[in-house]
Amino acid sequence: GTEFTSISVAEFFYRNRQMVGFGNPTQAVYSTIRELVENSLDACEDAKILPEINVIIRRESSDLLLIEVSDNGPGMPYQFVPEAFGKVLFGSKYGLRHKRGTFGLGVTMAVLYGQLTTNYPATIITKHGQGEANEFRLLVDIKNNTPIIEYSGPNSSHSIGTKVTLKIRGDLKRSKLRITEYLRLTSVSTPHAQITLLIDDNPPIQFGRYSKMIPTPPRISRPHPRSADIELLHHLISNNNSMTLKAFLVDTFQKCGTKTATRFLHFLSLNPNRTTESLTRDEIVRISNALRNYNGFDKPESQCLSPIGKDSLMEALNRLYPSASIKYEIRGPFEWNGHPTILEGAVVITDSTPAENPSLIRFANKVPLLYDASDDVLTLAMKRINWNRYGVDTNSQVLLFVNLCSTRIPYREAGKQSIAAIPAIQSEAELLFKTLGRAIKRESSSIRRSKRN
Amino acid sequence: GTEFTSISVAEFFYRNRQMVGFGNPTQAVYSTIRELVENSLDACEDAKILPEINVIIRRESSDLLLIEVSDNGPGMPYQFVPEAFGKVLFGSKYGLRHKRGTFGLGVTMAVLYGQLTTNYPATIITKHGQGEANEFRLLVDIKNNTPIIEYSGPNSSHSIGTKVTLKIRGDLKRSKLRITEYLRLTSVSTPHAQITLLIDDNPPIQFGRYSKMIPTPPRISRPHPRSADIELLHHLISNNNSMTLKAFLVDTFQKCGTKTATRFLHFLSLNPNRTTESLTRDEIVRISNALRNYNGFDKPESQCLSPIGKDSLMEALNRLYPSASIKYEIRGPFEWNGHPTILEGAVVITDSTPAENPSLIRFANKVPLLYDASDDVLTLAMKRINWNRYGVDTNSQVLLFVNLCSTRIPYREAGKQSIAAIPAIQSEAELLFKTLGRAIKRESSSIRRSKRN
Ligand SMILES: Nc1ncnc2c1ncn2[C@@H]1O[C@H](COP(=O)(O)OP(=O)(O)OP(=O)(O)O)[C@@H](O)[C@H]1O
Ligand SMILES: Nc1ncnc2c1ncn2[C@@H]1O[C@H](COP(=O)(O)OP(=O)(O)OP(=O)(O)O)[C@@H](O)[C@H]1O
Ligand SMILES: [Mg+2]
Ligand SMILES: [Mg+2]
Repeated sequence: GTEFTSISVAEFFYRNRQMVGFGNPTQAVYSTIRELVENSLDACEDAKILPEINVIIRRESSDLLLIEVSDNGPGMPYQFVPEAFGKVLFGSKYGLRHKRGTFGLGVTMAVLYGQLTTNYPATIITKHGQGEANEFRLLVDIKNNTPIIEYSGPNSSHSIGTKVTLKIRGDLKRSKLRITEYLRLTSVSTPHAQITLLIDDNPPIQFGRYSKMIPTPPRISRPHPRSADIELLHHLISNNNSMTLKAFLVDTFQKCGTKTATRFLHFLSLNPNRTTESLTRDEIVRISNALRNYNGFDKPESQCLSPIGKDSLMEALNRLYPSASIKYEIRGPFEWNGHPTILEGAVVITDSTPAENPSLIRFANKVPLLYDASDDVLTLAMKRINWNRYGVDTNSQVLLFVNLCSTRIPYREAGKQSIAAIPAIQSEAELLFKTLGRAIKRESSSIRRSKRN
Repeated sequence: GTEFTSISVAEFFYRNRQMVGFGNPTQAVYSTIRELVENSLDACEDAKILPEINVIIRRESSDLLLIEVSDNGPGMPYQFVPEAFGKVLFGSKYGLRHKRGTFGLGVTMAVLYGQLTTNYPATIITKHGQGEANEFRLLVDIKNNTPIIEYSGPNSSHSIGTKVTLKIRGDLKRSKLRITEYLRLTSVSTPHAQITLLIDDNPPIQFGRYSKMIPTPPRISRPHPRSADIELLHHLISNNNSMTLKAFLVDTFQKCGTKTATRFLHFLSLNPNRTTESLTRDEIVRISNALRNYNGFDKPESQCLSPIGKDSLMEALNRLYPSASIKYEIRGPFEWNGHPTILEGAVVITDSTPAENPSLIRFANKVPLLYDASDDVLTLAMKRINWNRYGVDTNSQVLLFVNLCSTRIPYREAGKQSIAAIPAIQSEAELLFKTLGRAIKRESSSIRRSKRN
């Protein structure tokens, strides 16, 4: 029949959980762990803490797993725990800056999947500020997209950070390889983090720390004029008291000082002293189109970004590939749809017999992407390069590590595994690969020269 | 800073519109058209009307397009138009049956994209039942995920069906080829539909009709026991008055008659006369696990499905490839997560010089999928077949048309372009391809024999 109704966003992602990385029992284990670990890393980063994260996986039966991730982070305010973990599209990372998390949905999906497959509530213990830690046991009310608090109370034995425990049904055997690969690559992109993996009574595996250098946390930035589509402009105008157009532009956007604002409004034949309140809809459209096309604005600022950086990335790769030849390159900041973006990469040339050559390892805001490589913009860009002309052949393995940093990563799906083919990103990626290609060429010829001598 | 907040699902898909097919100006034109055309086809199907759909694209400037799609369908109830077109996750297709639409978000994204890029509201005129047609001009309040009704009133000059008009910015030149391909393939999967494409003052292009046979509309089915995860079971129990366990099972699930229900409850050592109200949480978990593992339930019924069928598909393909050799195969109904599913396919062998061989053309619930083929389960299945042993070589082009019908298509992303690698679907697809492979082999050897004689 044709019954008109709406569903909650929790219901939507429950029905379509394959879109968020929970479509099969192998990927579900991986997704649960990566969502928890990325939350811990984001939290430690904000608080400028050297991350220490413990990942415990206990097999309670053939496919029933207990998963516990704990960190030494700053914890989180107690009044927000139920919604952060029990409501889809609720979080603290909606501002414009480089974070691993972006949607406000990751950990809630893990809680939901656990509840769905095992009926167990998630347990969250967190210590925030002074005073005792708080403990919560939560379920998700899927129909209403709201948390169900089964228990909440103080926990005096928990002394630091956040610990999340849940039970899920999953295929640990099939998932183990990718989980260890994910953690290994995390210590490449986040070398100052130390992550310990403990599976049943196996000896614990430690990943990192390769560096004690804590990166500067990214700072929320104002939007760049290039990002001002009609909706955003409407939103920015109505969010503020009425003010002069000139003051509005200088106040609201980065890279728009009083001189630039005056020139821009002159170019549009708009009186700088008119109020935002007095603008008609058509004028807003004109301003929006102009903001996105006027070439008088400088490139975006990058304090909202936090790339790995040459020293950190080289240090981590040197640990993993001690005898290899390693070169680093960086491009940007540029922008896509006004979002400040940096692309950084390193090429690692090792003596081993190559499998796929070159082999691409992708990161987005330092998050290793291990699934859905084929249609990723970085893969597409790599495939457009003629690697033969840079001397990539069957004599040595070439590994390309590429990290895309942006205030918004254009993921192709809500499972955060694959980046959409945005033209600006693809062209910058191709240029980065060509630069790395030239580095390979110089390196191989210098290796050959030194072999001859 | 760490400001905890939530965003609406409209805000989520506005920020991440590349996840719903609106990430670039070329795909946006395609997505707008396919969302509108699929809605018209779904509506005509329900009303058992031979679809007549007009797609008009008018270039108003280099990248400003007016897009108008009108149908001869049953229209829709006036009180639901604002939310259907102006609210994300609102629709009439949430019941368990085979429809092209599934999320309640497609057309709202098109409206949102139009408003975002041109500031124009969408205009919807629809005639439903007796009395005058109604006209609406709508925008989406993104922050609150609710429609903004700019105008609504009667329209006495509109006599049938639904007409949707919107303006978007897009790259028509780049999008044209894929739009015509999409419409051409739609007349393969929906041969009783007639679609006319009119771009500016070019001569109109007509797609179909190849058949006057109207398929039986799919009927909403009760869930199959295999689909009863804990959440669904909770939901089904609480949606009903308390009743005996036996009555609940027989009433709620397909393929569960009184005998099967009694045997099942006996197997679980549960008294069939206990009430659903009396069940503990642990008992619900036990029943859920058992429902999904007990092998006493028959395969799902298929009246909720509406495959293209051998006659219709052969008729359409014979029109498009008059001199080709065509064979049809069907598998199922089987189930994935309890969802009734059918896989049907046809192999077309033509004399032309092969490009990629074989070449795969994918459909999901009759919707042609033209993007993101690489990680699609159908592509993965096809790549696992050794096509040489079936005689697929450079002598003739082999085209594989495959349609996945299900009450739920496990799309990898909300843009409905690619199907997730669900194990049950992949294994059935591989078996279908092997069957089609054997058909190719028989066909090629019979062609060779007839050439010798
Ligand atoms: N270990 C933690 N320490 C501190 N805060 C946390 C931790 N885990 C989660 N949070 C808080 O809970 C919020 C919700 O987490 P969730 O993973 O659902 O969303 P997100 O990380 O913002 O985005 P994404 O969906 O992309 O992961 C976060 O925004 C963060 O504020
Ligand atoms: N041409 C039409 N004729 C009749 N009803 C329509 C038409 N177009 C849209 N509708 C109604 O509007 C609802 C919302 O459409 P929308 O495209 O947003 O969602 P959907 O088709 O249900 O799912 P999906 O997001 O997968 O397309 C539909 O469910 C349908 O009831
Ligand atoms: Mg997160
Ligand atoms: Mg639709």
